[in-house]
Amino acid sequence: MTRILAVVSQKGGVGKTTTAINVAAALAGRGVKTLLVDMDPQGSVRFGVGLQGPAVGPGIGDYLTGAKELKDIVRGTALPFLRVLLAGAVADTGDHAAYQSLVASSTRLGELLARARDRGYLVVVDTPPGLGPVVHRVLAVADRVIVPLQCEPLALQTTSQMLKGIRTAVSEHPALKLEGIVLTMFEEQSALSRRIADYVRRQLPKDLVFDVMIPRTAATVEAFAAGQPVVLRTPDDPAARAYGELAALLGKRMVR
Amino acid sequence: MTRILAVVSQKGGVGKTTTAINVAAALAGRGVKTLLVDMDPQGSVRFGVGLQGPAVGPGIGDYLTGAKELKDIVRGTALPFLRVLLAGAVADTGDHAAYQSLVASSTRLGELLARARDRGYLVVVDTPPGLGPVVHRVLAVADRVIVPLQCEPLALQTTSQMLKGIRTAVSEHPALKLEGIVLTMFEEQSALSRRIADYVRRQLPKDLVFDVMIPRTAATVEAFAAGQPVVLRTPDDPAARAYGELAALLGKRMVR
Ligand SMILES: Nc1ncnc2c1ncn2[C@@H]1O[C@H](COP(=O)(O)OP(=O)(O)OP(=O)(O)O)[C@@H](O)[C@H]1O
Ligand SMILES: Nc1ncnc2c1ncn2[C@@H]1O[C@H](COP(=O)(O)OP(=O)(O)OP(=O)(O)O)[C@@H](O)[C@H]1O
Ligand SMILES: [Mg+2]
Ligand SMILES: [Mg+2]
Repeated sequence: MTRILAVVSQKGGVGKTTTAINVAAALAGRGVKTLLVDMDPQGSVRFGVGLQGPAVGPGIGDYLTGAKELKDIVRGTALPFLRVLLAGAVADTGDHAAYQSLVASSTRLGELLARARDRGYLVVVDTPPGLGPVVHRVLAVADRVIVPLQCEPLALQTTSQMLKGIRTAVSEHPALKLEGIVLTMFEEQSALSRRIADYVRRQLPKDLVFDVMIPRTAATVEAFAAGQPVVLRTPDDPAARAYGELAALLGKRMVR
Repeated sequence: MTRILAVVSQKGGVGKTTTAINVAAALAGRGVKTLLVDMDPQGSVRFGVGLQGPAVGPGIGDYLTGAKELKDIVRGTALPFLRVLLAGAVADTGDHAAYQSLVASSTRLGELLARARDRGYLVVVDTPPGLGPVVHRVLAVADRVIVPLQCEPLALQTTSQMLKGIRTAVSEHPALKLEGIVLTMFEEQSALSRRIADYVRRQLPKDLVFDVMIPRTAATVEAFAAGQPVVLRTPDDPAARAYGELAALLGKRMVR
């Protein structure tokens, strides 16, 4: 059962959180029991699903220390089939270094995700930017990985490092498979954006780049302000439709 | 002599590298002897200053291990007063975890930046996203820090964690001072972008947010593709002019 999907990129701000939230919400919208896991100590997922508020409450950090069990940290959302695990207190304290060593040293992350999988969840994991200890740990327990690639020159230039990092992780965990690269913030009206998308498709094997591209839309940005995934808030928005298509594709490949 | 400026944000993709490159280039353009230091293992600075190419050559990683001296890793650029220290081989291997522990364990970073300062350089340091060991190390040796804040809801929502992280660093290193927050990728024609800029100015002390805002412009994105800072490539572009203004302000405050 391939059921744990990690969203990874060493480049920051390319749409990892936006992709994780909207793929998870779109899968849940199709009736797939989905668990969205926020492994980024920034804790951005909570804002995208409207769970912000003063008290962050227990999260993954508390599970890794053994203080809490899975049932204490799973949170419901407006969608019946979407549950969320938040990063926990680290998102408030901001002590990333302590969080990183906790994740690197604890064996409980594998147990946590395997337990969720055994309960029939399809698990979507958001990760911090970079290829540090947290990302390595997540790749060690994931089944599949997708890499958002922003259609801007700088994101393209750092892609080879990204793919090298993924290939190393795949060689260390033969069960892991790179599902593909998804082009994000694509701007049809920008010649540069089109050039980058063409370049990526020419340079990489065809099955490595998803056909569906996520366009840059104002509705996607506004959805975060409203605390709702764009697939729910404005389902007719081109980015929402593209995420729906991507989720349908991933659902078919992962839910057997 | 306050001469070491760090550009820091835990949020990814907010314009740290773009800000570090263009502030450094604009300072050098004004005749200030400037050293741009890339502490991000992604190694994005090299693309912005046209130093990409197959062989990355020695960099900071090599200095920290003791294999190279400052003179072996300083590189010239098209600008007479701008020199650059690249991240080094890590940008090729992508082994971020090893790089992080090297930076965290070595005392040579402080020596490196102090030596550059003593040679009369104003040092501008680009950092990786997050508040991990590399950022902590840089904040421990910097004099000033600026925080780029992208005018989008998600970047705003994670600001309080950012400021908390900076305040902790300042409490640990009394010599460090937060120069200010610079709003980036501002879009005059977007009501949401304007709302965010207004909100930030209302919520934070007036002297903490620079008056100058960096607009989102196509020229800034294209400059990266061309391997040149936008302040050099299209000096009349609104973002180039804004970076020029920011550099003039920082130069006045830091070069005594
Ligand atoms: N399709 C899109 N259209 C418009 N804006 C988008 C789109 N996708 C993401 N964004 C915006 O771009 C910014 C970065 O996106 P996001 O935070 O999801 O990236 P990330 O890779 O998770 O960042 P980090 O590296 O900090 O974790 C956010 O402000 C988000 O609202
Ligand atoms: N003023 C601007 N106008 C338009 N695009 C911009 C502007 N500033 C930055 N960008 C683009 O936004 C993207 C992110 O910028 P940049 O890489 O400098 O951010 P960063 O914070 O250094 O990212 P990371 O977290 O990966 O280090 C890049 O593609 C860059 O070209
Ligand atoms: Mg994110
Ligand atoms: Mg950067």
